[in-house]
Parts: sequence; structure tokens; C-alpha cells
Amino acid sequence: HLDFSSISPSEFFYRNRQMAGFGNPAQATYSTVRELVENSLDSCEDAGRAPVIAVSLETTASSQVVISVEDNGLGLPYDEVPSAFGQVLYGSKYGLRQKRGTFGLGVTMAVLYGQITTDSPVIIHTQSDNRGWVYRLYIDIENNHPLVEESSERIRSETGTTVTVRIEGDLPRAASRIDDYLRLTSIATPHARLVLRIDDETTLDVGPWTEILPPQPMEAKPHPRSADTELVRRTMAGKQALSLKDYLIGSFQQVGRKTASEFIRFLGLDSKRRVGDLSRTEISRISSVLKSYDSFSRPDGNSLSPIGREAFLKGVQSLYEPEYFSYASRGPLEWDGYPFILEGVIASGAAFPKGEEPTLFRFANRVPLLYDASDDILTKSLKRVSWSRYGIPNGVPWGIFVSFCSTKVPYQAAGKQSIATLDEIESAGLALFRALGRGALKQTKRQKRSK
Amino acid sequence: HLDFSSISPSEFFYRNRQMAGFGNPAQATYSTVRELVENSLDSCEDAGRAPVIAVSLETTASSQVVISVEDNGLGLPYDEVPSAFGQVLYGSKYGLRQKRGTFGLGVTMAVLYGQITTDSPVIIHTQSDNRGWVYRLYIDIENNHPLVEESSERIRSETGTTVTVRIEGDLPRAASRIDDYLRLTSIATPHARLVLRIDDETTLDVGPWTEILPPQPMEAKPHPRSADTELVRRTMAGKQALSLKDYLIGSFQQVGRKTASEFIRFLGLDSKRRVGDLSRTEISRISSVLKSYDSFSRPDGNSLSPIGREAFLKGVQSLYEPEYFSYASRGPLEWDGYPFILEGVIASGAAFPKGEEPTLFRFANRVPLLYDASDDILTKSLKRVSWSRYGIPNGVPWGIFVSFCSTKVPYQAAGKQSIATLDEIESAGLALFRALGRGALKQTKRQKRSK
Ligand SMILES: Nc1ncnc2c1ncn2[C@@H]1O[C@H](COP(=O)(O)OP(=O)(O)OP(=O)(O)O)[C@@H](O)[C@H]1O
Ligand SMILES: Nc1ncnc2c1ncn2[C@@H]1O[C@H](COP(=O)(O)OP(=O)(O)OP(=O)(O)O)[C@@H](O)[C@H]1O
Ligand SMILES: [Mg+2]
Ligand SMILES: [Mg+2]
Repeated sequence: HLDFSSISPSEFFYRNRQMAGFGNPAQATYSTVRELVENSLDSCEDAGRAPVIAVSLETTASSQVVISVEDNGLGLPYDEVPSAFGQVLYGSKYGLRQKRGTFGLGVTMAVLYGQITTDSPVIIHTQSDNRGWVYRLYIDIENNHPLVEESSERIRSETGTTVTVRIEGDLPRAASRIDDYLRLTSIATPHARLVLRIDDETTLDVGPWTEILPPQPMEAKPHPRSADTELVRRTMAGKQALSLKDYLIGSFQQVGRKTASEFIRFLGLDSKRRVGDLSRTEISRISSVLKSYDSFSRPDGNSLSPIGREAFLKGVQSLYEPEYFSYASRGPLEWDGYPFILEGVIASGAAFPKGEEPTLFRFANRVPLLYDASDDILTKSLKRVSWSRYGIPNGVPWGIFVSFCSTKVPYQAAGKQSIATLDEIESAGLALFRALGRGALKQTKRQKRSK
Repeated sequence: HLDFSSISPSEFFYRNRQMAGFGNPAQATYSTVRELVENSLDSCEDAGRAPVIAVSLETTASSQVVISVEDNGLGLPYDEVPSAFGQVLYGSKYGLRQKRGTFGLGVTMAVLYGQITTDSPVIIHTQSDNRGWVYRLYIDIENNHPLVEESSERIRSETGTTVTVRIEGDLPRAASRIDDYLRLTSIATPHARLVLRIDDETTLDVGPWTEILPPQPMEAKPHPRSADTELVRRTMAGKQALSLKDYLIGSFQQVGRKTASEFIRFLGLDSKRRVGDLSRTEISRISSVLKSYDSFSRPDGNSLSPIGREAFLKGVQSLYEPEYFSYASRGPLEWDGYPFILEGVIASGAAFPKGEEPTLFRFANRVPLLYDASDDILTKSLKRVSWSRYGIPNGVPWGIFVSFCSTKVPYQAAGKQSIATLDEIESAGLALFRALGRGALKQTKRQKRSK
């Protein structure tokens, strides 16, 4: 008869590692660098420090690649290292504020891939207080927990982390993408210095372009429009004695005393009802009306960290030296109750490939997205714009850099390369691209008049 | 300080449900139908029975949709229902043979989505032996286990299963896609009858086109070229006393006594060495050489179930009435040691949209893929062909139906809509499309001569 069983999350991602960007050696080489650099940048920003990140790639005999990423971030506490690196769905980024990481999966995928292709443990050298530690560890894939081969004390020059993995890779095919990735990362994080060494030769050393550190995004309460029955159930847990009014004000952002009273009146309920006395039907109704009630103000933008006009333009100028460039932004807006901002820079110059429409460079939460462009909603929005209406192309190659930032990025897959189709993001994309187009058209007309 | 924690796999897919195709109400409506129909078809084929599957969609007040799918499959055992429907990463399809399902996730996503948007339990009426059961259940999302609201005995007309969920949906937007999905499913499963009822009106009743049931795919041993250190470690577990030679012959397909001896000699090892006495370095080397050693025969095709020339052509003819049509296939081939077959039908006629290249209809393991076309490796292969060389277009619209089947489909995301980039699949796609193009060119020339 049929054999029913369950698998662990690490087993799931071992079997389906192409979903996380580890389906072939070239992409695995890229994804390993990306996952490690993302973590380093998140940590430096948590530390409130200007990031200095060194990526080292070393080819060995056969097609193995040793990838090492060093940062000056917060480091990790000694007792958190095994789970952070050797367990899938374990991390520190499950809250509601803008971060690059989101799943608690990324670095463990690199560890897993290195282990299954080269039988090598990951090596972590980290310092978060006044003691440094080196770990060599593996992951028990069937059971989703770490296997520590060794851990010992070792001094490190400052707090921060160095992660080293050995994988079956394809450096010739991945090298130029990794270079692009770091250059584009430099545009999105102008306050960072990024160094790339390949076989002991420094091939890239970019940034910082600015001394100014972006303000840290604040942890936010959920917005009413992100509500579903599960969120309402969880936010009600442990608040059985509260009044419905106090529950709403305490659990959601953009809900003050006046708004809460109006909302409760709209529902036809008594604001003094205790949460614990509400029926299942009433709770279900509260959840669906929270989602659709349109008198709540838009979610706060202070859990976001946009690149900003000045920094974005400076980065594009420094790396692409365009003849023309302009910036536009949309937001804070929201998708499903999560705040987002969309920023864009349109630029023309010889550095861009020729094409019927501008070449699109995408960013999500300050991370360049280099794969899976065609199904990204921003790419689809770009293709819907009638670029000829804005005089594009006009004999000059154009590029558009678009940066999406949100407390939650709706990625299409666990490899975090492409944004899913959501109406609010699609219309914001269209609006932004048209604004950038109008700016370009003005410039083209101005140039013609001056000739 | 930072707060480290873990999340369950159901929590992961709750937070990231767009990755599984449940990111917006229209796609969730489609995905719910797809996940349920896939399960029904898998079960009917396990039963060795011609599938009869009835899909019923009912709009209710507000935008809720009640989706019910009924089949004549194997049913589920009483004690397996809660975990199968109320736990993520639990199922019966983790083996190595061609099936539609693969993750143990799909139906639980529909349950989860229905629960969070409408607070409704899933209703399952199933019979696998001589007793029928009805369950109403929810999923505990934080802890990934089922919550059975009620289960009771209820007679069912025959073995099989009926699953009913109520979701926040968008039937107007999803209806035509669901219709396309069922028609295309009928092409891929010509031995099935598929019925669609929307608000009590039968809008589709297709198939069967043939009485012949496809042979059931056989469970296969892994092929050596699918080896990695994890697979070798697991297949060695419990075989410590075996000789290396007997271990290889017993654990992998395409390894007989002669091949095993040659392989061991190639490694420079003694074939009588006990598995338990091998060093870690030796095991790691065995794993990497298993992958690269090219003298193992190709994997068996008997774990596959291709549509077949006659059935595929018949389905396309019945539904599209083309003026010209021809079939080609490639394989059994392999990707990463997993066997696959690629079949295609090229057809021309008024039923197809006009375009610079043929319109592509994709199938994976007999399931139509209607979303995420642009990043699919088969779509990318199609675009690389110089269709003008084959006289396409020539004033006539063309369509290509391409069916990929394998013991493992490398999906790009958990929504199973798009195939990842793997070199062997890309080249097989190119070869297949060119073969179809040559067939079309021949036909076009023949037609011109006859005029
Ligand atoms: N270089 C680093 N410095 C400090 N902490 C780190 C570093 N790398 C990883 N971590 C910690 O390990 C955790 C797990 O990392 P991992 O990349 O697996 O998940 P994540 O970054 O939270 O999410 P994602 O899967 O989206 O990358 C992180 O949440 C972070 O707390
Ligand atoms: N209609 C059905 N008839 C018989 N068994 C079913 C049916 N629906 C679900 N099942 C059982 O429940 C299990 C879980 O279903 P689920 O769709 O979650 O996973 P899956 O089909 O194994 O994989 P996938 O996530 O790729 O769909 C299946 O493996 C199957 O054993
Ligand atoms: Mg990470
Ligand atoms: Mg399924």
C-alpha cells in the first residue's frame, strides 16, 4: 500500500535546492556569495557601522571553489552559531522591518550545498563580544539540526564574522555575475566598502560613496490591512481580558482611540466587549473587515530604509558615468498592508546595452536581483510602458535602476530573485516608470532646443 | 539584542504563500483547483482506474468561492487524513517515480489559504476500503499539525475522495484559466474524464479520448549520476557489513557485477573492502566519481510515463482541430542522473494565436503549466530557435505542446509552474523544437509543391 511520511524542511530544500538558487554549479557559486554578503550587510547595519566586506574566491584542483566572506558586523553569539548555520528556518529576521534576509534559510543552503558536493564543513570565525570563536560544522539534513565537528576559541581583530565554504562551483561562468552583483550592491549600499579577490588578485574595491549611514528601520506593529484570521487569532492570544478597543489599539499600527471607536461602531459591536468573550464568527468578521476597511491611514514608512535621491544618483553616476540621469520615487504605499517604497533612476549613456526599451536593473531591499528577470512584476510593468511616447530609444541606450523596499518582499521563490505579481506593486511600477519616462522626455526636448 | 528563533514549515509557507501560488485571490483560486485535481489524478493512476474528476466552483456572497473536487481514486486511509491535509511536508510521493505531486505541500496550502481568508475548515469525504469518512479540519500553522474539528463515518458511493474548501477568491479572473487548465489536462491525460461546474452549470465535460490506461511508472533505485555525499551516506547506512561491490550493485540502478568491478578498479580500491571500513575521504571520493564516471548506462525509462505519440496527437486534434500536426520526442535522457523524456507536438491552425514564434503550451509530469512562462527553460529554448529557418510564421498561426516528464521535475518555485535552468533540459528542448520545426518545414514545402 502507499507509504506516507514526512520530511524535514532541510530535506525539502535538499531535494529542491534549485528553488533556492542552488540548482547548478554556476548559480550555486553566485548564490553562495549573495547569501553570505546579504548576511554581512544586514549585520553591519544592525551594528550601526559602515560595512567593510571582503569576498574571496579561490579555485582549487577540480572544479571546487572556496568562498570566504568577511565582515565587520555584529558577529553571532557563541550558542547561536550552530542553529543559525546548521538549521533551516532558523534566524533573527522574522520581525516586521526592512532587512535583506527573511527566511532563516540562506546561509544554511550554502552550508548544505558545500557539504553534499565536497563533504566539507562550513568554517565560521565570529566575534560578538570580547571573545572570538571558530566553528567547523555540518548539517544533519534528514533531521534539520547542526552537527558541530569542532568549536574553539580564536581571537578575531574586531567584532564581525568570516564564513568559509567549499563548493562544487563554476567560477568562470559565475565570476562576471558576481562582479556585477557587487557593483550593483555598491549602488544600493553607498555607505559600504566591498572588496572582491579572485585567486589572491583584488579584482574589485568599490565604495563607500558616502560617510552617511542610513537610519535603522524601526520594528513595526502589523497594519490592519495585513490582517487574516491567523494574525487576529495570534494577536488576541494572551489578551483575553482586554477590551476590543484596547486590543485593536495595542495590536495594530495606525489605530488610535478615535479610529478604533469608529471601526467598532462600523462593525456594530460594543467597544467594551472583552476579547475573550467574542464568538468565532465575530472574530472572523473582525479579521475580514480589518482588511477591507479603508479609513485606516497608510502604514508607516519608518520601518523602511529607501536608498534616497542623493545616494542613488551618486552611485549610478560613479559606476556608469551617464550623460543624463534623473530620480523619481513612489510611496510609502502598501501591498496587502505591508508598506513599500519604489525608487528609480533613469540614465542614458554608452555604458548601457542598446535596446527597444531601457535595460532594467532591479533591487529588492537593497539587494540586486540578477536572475529570473522575465517573470518579475517590475519587468512586466516595464514592458507595458510605451517607451516611444517618451522618445525612447532615440539613438541613445537607456538604463533604469528600480529599487523596491518593504517590510516584506513577496519573492516568487526561495532564491529571492524575482518579485511576485501583486496589483499594488504593478501599478506603482507603471507609475514610477512613466514618471521616469517623462523626465527623460523633458531632457531630450531640452537637448534638441539647445541644438 | 537580536532575537533568534525558528519557524515551522507551515509558518514558512504561510508567510511566503505567493511562492506556492497563493499570493493573490485570482491565482489562489486557480492553484486550489490545480492542487486538488493533481492529487485526484495521481490517486486514480495509483488505483489503476480511468479517472473521473468533477470540479465544482460556487460563488457565494462577497468574493468567497467554494471549490470542491471529487475523484474515483484510491481514497485515503482513515488515520492518514489529518496529516495529509493538515501538515505541510507530509505525503506519499517521496519516492523515485513519475508523479504529479512531489512536496507533500499542495493540498495543505489550499487548506491553509481557505482557513486564513474565510476561517472555514477543509471538508474531506474519503473512502479507501469499505468504510467512508468525513473530516472537517484546520491546520495549526505555528506548529505544523492538524486540528480535527470533527470526523464521522459517512457512506460514499465508491472509493475515492471529495475535497471541499472555501477561499477568498476571484472567480471572474480565474475561470478562463481553470477552463484552459482542464482542457490541457485532458490532452495530457487522454484516459481521464474531466467535468467543470460553475454555479451549478456544467461548463466543460471532456474526455476520455482513449480506453487505454498508461502503464504505471515503476519505483526506481537512484542512478549513480544522481549521487552526492548525502545520498552515498544514506545508502551506506545499515550496510556496513557489505562489500563495496555488493553495496554498489544493490543501491544503484545500471550497476551490474561487471560495471561495479570496473568502477572500483577505476577508483583504485579493492572490491572486497567492507563499506564499514571505508574512510571518510574514500567515501567522499566514491561520491564524486559516481557522479562523473561516464560508463554507467543511462537511467531506466520505466519509472516514467510519457503521453505517447498516438494519445498526444489525438488530444491536440480533438481540442484544436489543427490543419497540420506532427509529433517528436527526445529521450530517455537524464538531468543530474534523473531520467526524463521530452515530447512535443507542433500544430498549425486558426485556434492558435498569431505570433513571431509558435505559442508554447508546457506540461510537466502531465500537468499543464500556465503561469511563470517567461523564466521557464523550455520557453527560453523556444526563443533561441530561429523559427524563420523552418518557415515559421508563414501567415499561419502555430502552436507547440511540449511535455516534460521525469522522476523529479526541477521546479523553480513551490507553485510548480516553471522548470529551472539545467543544461541537459535546455539542450533537449532545443533539439526537440528543431525536430518539430523540420517536420513543419517539410509539410510547408509539400503544400507549396502540391499547389
Ligand atoms: N555574517 C553574519 N553576521 C551576523 N549574523 C549572521 C551572519 N550570517 C548569518 N547570521 C545570522 O544567522 C541567521 C541565519 O542566516 P540565514 O542566511 O540562514 O537566514 P536569514 O538571513 O535570516 O534569512 P534568509 O534565508 O532570507 O537569508 C541570520 O538571521 C543572522 O542572525
Ligand atoms: N484526492 C486524493 N486522493 C488520494 N490521496 C490524496 C488525495 N489528495 C491528497 N492525497 C494524499 O495526501 C498527500 C498530501 O497531498 P499534497 O498535495 O499536500 O502533497 P503531494 O501531492 O504529495 O505533493 P505536492 O505538494 O507536490 O502536491 C498526498 O501525497 C496523497 O497521499
Ligand atoms: Mg541570510
Ligand atoms: Mg499534491
